[in-house]
Amino acid sequence: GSRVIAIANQKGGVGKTTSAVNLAACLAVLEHSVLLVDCDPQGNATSGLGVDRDAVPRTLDEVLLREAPLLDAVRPTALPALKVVPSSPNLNGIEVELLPAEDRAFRLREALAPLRGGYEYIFLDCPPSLGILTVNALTAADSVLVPVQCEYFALEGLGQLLRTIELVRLELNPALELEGAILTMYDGRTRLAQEVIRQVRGHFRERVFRTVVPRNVRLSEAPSFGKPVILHDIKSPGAAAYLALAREFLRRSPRA
Amino acid sequence: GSRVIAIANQKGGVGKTTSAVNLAACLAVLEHSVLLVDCDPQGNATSGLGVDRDAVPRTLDEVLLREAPLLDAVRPTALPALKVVPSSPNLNGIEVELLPAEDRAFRLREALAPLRGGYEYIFLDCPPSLGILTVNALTAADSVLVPVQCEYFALEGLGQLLRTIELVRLELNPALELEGAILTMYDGRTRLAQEVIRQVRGHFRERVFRTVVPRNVRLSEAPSFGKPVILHDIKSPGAAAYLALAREFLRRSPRA
Ligand SMILES: Nc1ncnc2c1ncn2[C@@H]1O[C@H](COP(=O)(O)OP(=O)(O)OP(=O)(O)O)[C@@H](O)[C@H]1O
Ligand SMILES: Nc1ncnc2c1ncn2[C@@H]1O[C@H](COP(=O)(O)OP(=O)(O)OP(=O)(O)O)[C@@H](O)[C@H]1O
Ligand SMILES: [Mg+2]
Ligand SMILES: [Mg+2]
Repeated sequence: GSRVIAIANQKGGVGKTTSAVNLAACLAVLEHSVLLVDCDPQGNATSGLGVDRDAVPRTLDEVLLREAPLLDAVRPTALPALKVVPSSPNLNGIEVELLPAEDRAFRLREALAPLRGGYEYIFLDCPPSLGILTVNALTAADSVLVPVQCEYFALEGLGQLLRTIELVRLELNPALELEGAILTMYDGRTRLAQEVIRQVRGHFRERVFRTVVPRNVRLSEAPSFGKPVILHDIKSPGAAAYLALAREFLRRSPRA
Repeated sequence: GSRVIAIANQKGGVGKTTSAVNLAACLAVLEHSVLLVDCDPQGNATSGLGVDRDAVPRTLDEVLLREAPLLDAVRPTALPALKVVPSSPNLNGIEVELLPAEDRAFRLREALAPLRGGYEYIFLDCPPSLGILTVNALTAADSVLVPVQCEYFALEGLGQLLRTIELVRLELNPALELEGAILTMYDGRTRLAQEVIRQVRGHFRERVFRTVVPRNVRLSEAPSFGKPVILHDIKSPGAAAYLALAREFLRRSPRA
């Protein structure tokens, strides 16, 4: 089997895609087989791995509408052990299209079922909202990874996110667990960051990953080359952080 | 009358709320009467102005569902010329609740109509999505202000946003114009930022504001005190940038 992990936080710009792409890539470099599913209409995880979504046979919206099996949407990346399922702007309209379907929350879970044996880890990159796409990812997942930016506004939404996770656990996916919180874009020079870290540890307690991802320009440059940071600049603090995070994840995360 | 301006970009974390709060506050300091409507279930604009949304009589969701007039939701802020309409987490479910209503895209426009004479400027802070809340804001607005973070991923979504604005103009609000793009979180030390600025000027041409907002920790600290940056640290580069932006906005923006 596989472990399916949703990467979610409705606050925008907190490092969901950067964490999804780089954690998946680092696990692949450490020779674990990984699939990354881009559940965000923006498609940043798709382009961050160098895939041109205008040149692929199938995208996630077609899979959720049952027009194609997920297998047909899987694309290779520069790393042999890492595959990606591209998103498309059509995902913007999926909430309205799926509304009449009783099983609208289960479409991704259903689509992933036949692939679960083929990968050790399947990551689901979520958009910045608590709509049907994030609900689908939470319903399909075994656990949720929450990137938290070391900023004040990022704290505000945590309560809402934890309530949504609880609701999904009660009504749609009783097995859903909290994998943990990752502190991102940490800038040690500011008092604010220290204060935010203190509060996040209050919310998540021992479920906060020890590895803290620093703010590092190499992380924001890498996607412009369509590469994860370990292929863009392996000596950078950003690459070191995500390699350390991948190792910590492996230690903490029970294999399927 | 008033000018109604939506502040929108589906990319998360690009400075929509920071621009909404600080541009509105600077205009209020320059003695223009301003209303800021928080259309985002996260409620960052509400707390960024020191309003406790658990302690207010009415929130925007109730207005959009026609349970209360917008006037009943208006709250004062620390600046006499600036008022705010708080959001609530209930906005997360509004897309599904409004779906049966033919006029679901016009609810905010309808709610704002009676207030338009009372303020010179009305700003609408949008969530990071192209769903019903952003569509409501674009349908209610005279123009759209687009904050663009000086980062690679921020470029990717611009095409989708401009197409959505065009669609709203064709089908819902023929008067909708592009107010312009604001470059945010600029860090002059990186090559990436220069490249992004070059591309944004290609997309928006003369509609890019000359004022560029630098990355400045005072801007991210201010909301933790519930204040716009001009009340938190008026001598900071962040305060100077938004004051300059407010003056440029006044020069460029025709009065109603
Ligand atoms: N540690 C970091 N250091 C520097 N830049 C970073 C870091 N992590 C992410 N970034 C940059 O910050 C921006 C936001 O990150 P990212 O797009 O991964 O967030 P997100 O949560 O996926 O956003 P959205 O909510 O839009 O999906 C991006 O431009 C990214 O390149
Ligand atoms: N110029 C700046 N310098 C430093 N920090 C900034 C700046 N502008 C915004 N920030 C911080 O960056 C984060 C993202 O900004 P903000 O929340 O305003 O973006 P947003 O587009 O409204 O996000 P969302 O998509 O979640 O609504 C916040 O923590 C904010 O305090
Ligand atoms: Mg993302
Ligand atoms: Mg915001």
